[in-house]
Amino acid sequence: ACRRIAVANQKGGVGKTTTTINLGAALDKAGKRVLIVDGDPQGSLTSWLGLNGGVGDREIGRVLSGLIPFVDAIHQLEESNLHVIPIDHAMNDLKWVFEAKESWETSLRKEMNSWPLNYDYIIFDCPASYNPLLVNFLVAADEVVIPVQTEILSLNSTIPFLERLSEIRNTLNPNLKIAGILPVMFDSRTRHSQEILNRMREAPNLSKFMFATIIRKNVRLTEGPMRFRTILRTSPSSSGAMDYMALAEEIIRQEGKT
Amino acid sequence: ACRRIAVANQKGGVGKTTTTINLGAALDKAGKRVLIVDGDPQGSLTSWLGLNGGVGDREIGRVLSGLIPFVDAIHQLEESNLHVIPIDHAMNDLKWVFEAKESWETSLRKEMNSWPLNYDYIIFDCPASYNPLLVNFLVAADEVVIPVQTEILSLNSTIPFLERLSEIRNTLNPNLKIAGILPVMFDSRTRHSQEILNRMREAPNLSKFMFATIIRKNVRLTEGPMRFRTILRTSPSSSGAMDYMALAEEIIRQEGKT
Ligand SMILES: Nc1ncnc2c1ncn2[C@@H]1O[C@H](COP(=O)(O)OP(=O)(O)OP(=O)(O)O)[C@@H](O)[C@H]1O
Ligand SMILES: Nc1ncnc2c1ncn2[C@@H]1O[C@H](COP(=O)(O)OP(=O)(O)OP(=O)(O)O)[C@@H](O)[C@H]1O
Ligand SMILES: [Mg+2]
Ligand SMILES: [Mg+2]
Repeated sequence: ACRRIAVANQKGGVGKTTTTINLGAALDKAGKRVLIVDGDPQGSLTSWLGLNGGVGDREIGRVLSGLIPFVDAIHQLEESNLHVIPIDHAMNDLKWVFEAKESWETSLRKEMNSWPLNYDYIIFDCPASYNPLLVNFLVAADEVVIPVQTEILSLNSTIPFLERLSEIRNTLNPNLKIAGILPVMFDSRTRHSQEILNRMREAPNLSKFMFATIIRKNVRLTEGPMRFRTILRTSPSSSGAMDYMALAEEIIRQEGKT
Repeated sequence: ACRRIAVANQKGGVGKTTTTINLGAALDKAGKRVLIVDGDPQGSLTSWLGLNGGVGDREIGRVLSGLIPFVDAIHQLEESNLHVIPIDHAMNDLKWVFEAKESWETSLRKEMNSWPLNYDYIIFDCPASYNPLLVNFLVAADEVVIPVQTEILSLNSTIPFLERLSEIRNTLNPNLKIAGILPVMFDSRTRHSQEILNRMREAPNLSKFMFATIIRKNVRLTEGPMRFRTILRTSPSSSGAMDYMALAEEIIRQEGKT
């Protein structure tokens, strides 16, 4: 069965794109068939992989507007088996909402359900703000990975975000489960980072969902996009690469349990 | 005259909220009358200042929905002269768009123009994604401060954001000027941070707008929200406090030149 995972948090800059790309690459390295989707109009994932110039019509905005089928938006990356659906910068995230014929919230889920998708994992990189685009991916997905930077502002935004997820589960997508809460950019040199990690572990509604894996702060992770590559290709023995491979293994071990 | 400044960038996690609060406090310390507004439904600014429980009806969402006047949403902070307009977490950023009677893009600007606002500075903390809420603040403001983290993903998102600003200038708000581009979280210990700062300085469409001030990475800046205070009260002699005071002075020196 194909696991559809949204990487989402309403807090900005917490490693949603970094997690989507590097987790995708680590799952691919472990032999899984993986499709990653850029769901954020700012297009970080698309420009990271060097797809900016060449997407043409084959991108997620045109799928959401009902102009092309989901499978026609898929690009194969040259150097790995990863498949990618990019986004066109020009996509104004609201045009398709106003123009949607029936209910816009379920349009992507319905479109995806009408195709045989031979993937083990489909991972959506979600936008920060809670808006129709984000809702659309949270309805199309069955699971959510929630990156939380170990800083107080990120923690403060994550609690209300969990409430939003419950609202989605109670209304539009009863299947929506939390695959895990992922502490990211953990910096063992600062007391603040350690304090926030402790708070996460002590909060019952967080600790029960937390992955065993922690993504440590690692400057190698900021360098991947400079070379249009994932951490597995730019710095395979870095702590960033190790952490994302450990996360992939932990996620693979979840298979069959959900 | 009152300067209305939006602190905005479509990239998430680049210090928009941190800049709004600490710049606001530094301008207040320099004797200016300052109002800061939480324009992001995730409510980082509101929870940072400990206003979560007590906003009641007096918040920006009800102003945008046309339920209360702008001046009725203003709260005075206990310990400083800063005035604040918080946001209600429950504000769904789209409800007011669908319900707006005339054109939603200009509703906040029109509402603000109908009141005498005795401030030297009104600063809007903007949401990350480019959506109606962000457009509304970019139309209500006359100037934009653009924080850019000295990392490649932030730089990559800032270029298309500048194009969006030009679109706003050409359509909804001909007055909109760039007050400055602010390098933030600069970490002199990493080559990557230095490389990105160099790229910013070498790009003509960026360097001409860059502030002389750079906000250095400083863990003290992450700790302010733990105590519901600005950096000027929690660590007045830290590099974070010095940098935001330098920024305030640079912005004050711009007065009269615009
Ligand atoms: N573990 C890490 N160590 C060091 N830097 C990291 C790590 N993870 C992400 N980063 C860097 O932090 C910044 C934010 O990450 P990223 O852009 O992936 O977050 P995001 O949640 O996708 O942001 P947005 O809200 O804009 O979509 C980027 O510059 C990225 O390179
Ligand atoms: N100069 C700095 N040095 C160290 N940490 C910083 C600095 N500026 C901001 N931070 C921290 O970086 C994180 C992101 O900052 P902040 O939340 O202000 O960004 P934002 O752009 O408002 O994010 P969002 O897109 O979610 O609104 C926060 O945890 C904040 O404490
Ligand atoms: Mg992203
Ligand atoms: Mg913010």
